[in-house]
Amino acid sequence: MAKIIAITNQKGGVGKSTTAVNLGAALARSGSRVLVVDVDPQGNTTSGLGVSKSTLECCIYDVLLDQCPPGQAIRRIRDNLDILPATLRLAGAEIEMVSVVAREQRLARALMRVESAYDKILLDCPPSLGILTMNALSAATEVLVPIQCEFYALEGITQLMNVVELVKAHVNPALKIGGVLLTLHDSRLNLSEQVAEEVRRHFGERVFATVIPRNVKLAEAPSFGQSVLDYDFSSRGAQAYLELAREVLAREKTG
Amino acid sequence: MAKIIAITNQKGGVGKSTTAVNLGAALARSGSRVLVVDVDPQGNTTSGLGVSKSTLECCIYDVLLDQCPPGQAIRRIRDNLDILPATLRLAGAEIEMVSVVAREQRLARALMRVESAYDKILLDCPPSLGILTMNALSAATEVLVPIQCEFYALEGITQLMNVVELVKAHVNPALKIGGVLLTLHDSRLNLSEQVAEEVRRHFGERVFATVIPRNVKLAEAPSFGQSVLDYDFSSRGAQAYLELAREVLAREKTG
Ligand SMILES: Nc1ncnc2c1ncn2[C@@H]1O[C@H](COP(=O)(O)OP(=O)(O)OP(=O)(O)O)[C@@H](O)[C@H]1O
Ligand SMILES: Nc1ncnc2c1ncn2[C@@H]1O[C@H](COP(=O)(O)OP(=O)(O)OP(=O)(O)O)[C@@H](O)[C@H]1O
Ligand SMILES: [Mg+2]
Ligand SMILES: [Mg+2]
Repeated sequence: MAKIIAITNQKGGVGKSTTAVNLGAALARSGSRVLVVDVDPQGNTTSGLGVSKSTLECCIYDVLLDQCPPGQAIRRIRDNLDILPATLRLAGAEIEMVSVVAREQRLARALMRVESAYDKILLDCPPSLGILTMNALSAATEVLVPIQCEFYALEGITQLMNVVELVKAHVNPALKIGGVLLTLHDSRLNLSEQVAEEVRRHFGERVFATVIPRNVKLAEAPSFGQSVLDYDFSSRGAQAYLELAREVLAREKTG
Repeated sequence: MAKIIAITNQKGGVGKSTTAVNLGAALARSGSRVLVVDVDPQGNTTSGLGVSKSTLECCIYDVLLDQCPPGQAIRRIRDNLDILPATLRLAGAEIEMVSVVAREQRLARALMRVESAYDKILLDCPPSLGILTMNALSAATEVLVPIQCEFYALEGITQLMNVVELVKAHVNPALKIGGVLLTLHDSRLNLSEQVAEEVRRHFGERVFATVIPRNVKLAEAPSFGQSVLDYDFSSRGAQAYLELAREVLAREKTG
């Protein structure tokens, strides 16, 4: 049974896609068989892993609307690392799925068909709490919430937690909060540390010990279509995501 | 006739709220009568201008659903600067307005009732292209698009331009692209300059000459509920938004 991790936060620009790409790559290097699913119409994870959208015959949009089996849309990136890519066509899904029966279960049903081939499935969510994020939360076994170390990032957390509880109560009772990840932390700024302390006060043990620092290599890597591990293995960004992968695996053992 | 500027980009974390708060405050200091409308359920602009959400009897949610006149929801921040605030209840609007007639015109109709009291109305949009952003685009006379100087920020631009053309063709023929604003520019990084050049190549004259630098004062100010002009007037962030206000006003004269 693969562990399905929804990487979500409706606050924009907090490092969801960056975490999907680089935690995915780090887990794959540690030997886990990983599938990264791009559930965001912007398709940043798809291009961040070097997939050219114009060459795709089918993508997650077709899989959600049952027009293509997931296995056909999945692309191999490197050993142990596959992607189910997104294109702009996914933007139409929010509207087109309004009248579809059990519309929030579409992704869960599709992933059931491929999950035996993977140990970890990471779902990169858009910055909203619409049908696409609901699909991810319905399919997931746990939620990973990246929180940027800035003031505005604290505001939306209550709303997000409410939605997770709602999904757990009505759709997916197995869903749990896997962890809260502090991102874009800049050790030179008081603001970063103040927000980090606030988050730790609020979430306690659920906050990963690993903190992702602001590191320009993480922002440069996507323009080469590479994970930061392939782009600059020795960078602080790459090392932080390798550390996070170790912590995710260690938490699994202790439950 | 007030100029209504929708500040929008579905890419998250690019400086939409920061621009709404600080361009609003800068225009107000230059003598324009300004209303800032928070169209994002996260309500970052509302808290960024120091309004405590728990004290609000009604907010934009009630105005969109015709349960409160806009004049009653509007709060005075300081001379020439008012806000129509948002609370979390706005998150329900996306779902509740699905079956409402002419649902994307709700904001335009509400603003007609108050616009004679203002010279500029700024609309802060959420990071998605759903019903709330459609309301903002339908009400606006022009669009201001903040673009962060990072690789992922380039990807969603085509989709955004398509949506603006769609709204212009079917709902709001007067809508035009007022300007593209480069934000979070870090002069120490090659990446920033590369993206800035790419944006100028793509948008030419429509890119504001003013570039907003990454400046920690802009990230600190919201935690005090102040615009950066009130928080640290001499900072590079404050000066950049004052320069932007002058440029917006100068463009108006030349059309
Ligand atoms: N630790 C980091 N150091 C430096 N830059 C980073 C880091 N994490 C993310 N970035 C950059 O910050 C921007 C926002 O990150 P990203 O796009 O991953 O966030 P997101 O939450 O997926 O955004 P959206 O809400 O639009 O989906 C990107 O340009 C990315 O390259
Ligand atoms: N020029 C800047 N310098 C430093 N920090 C900035 C700057 N502009 C914005 N920020 C910070 O970056 C983060 C993202 O900015 P902001 O929240 O305004 O973006 P947004 O586009 O409104 O995000 P969302 O998509 O979630 O609505 C915030 O924490 C903000 O304080
Ligand atoms: Mg993303
Ligand atoms: Mg915002």
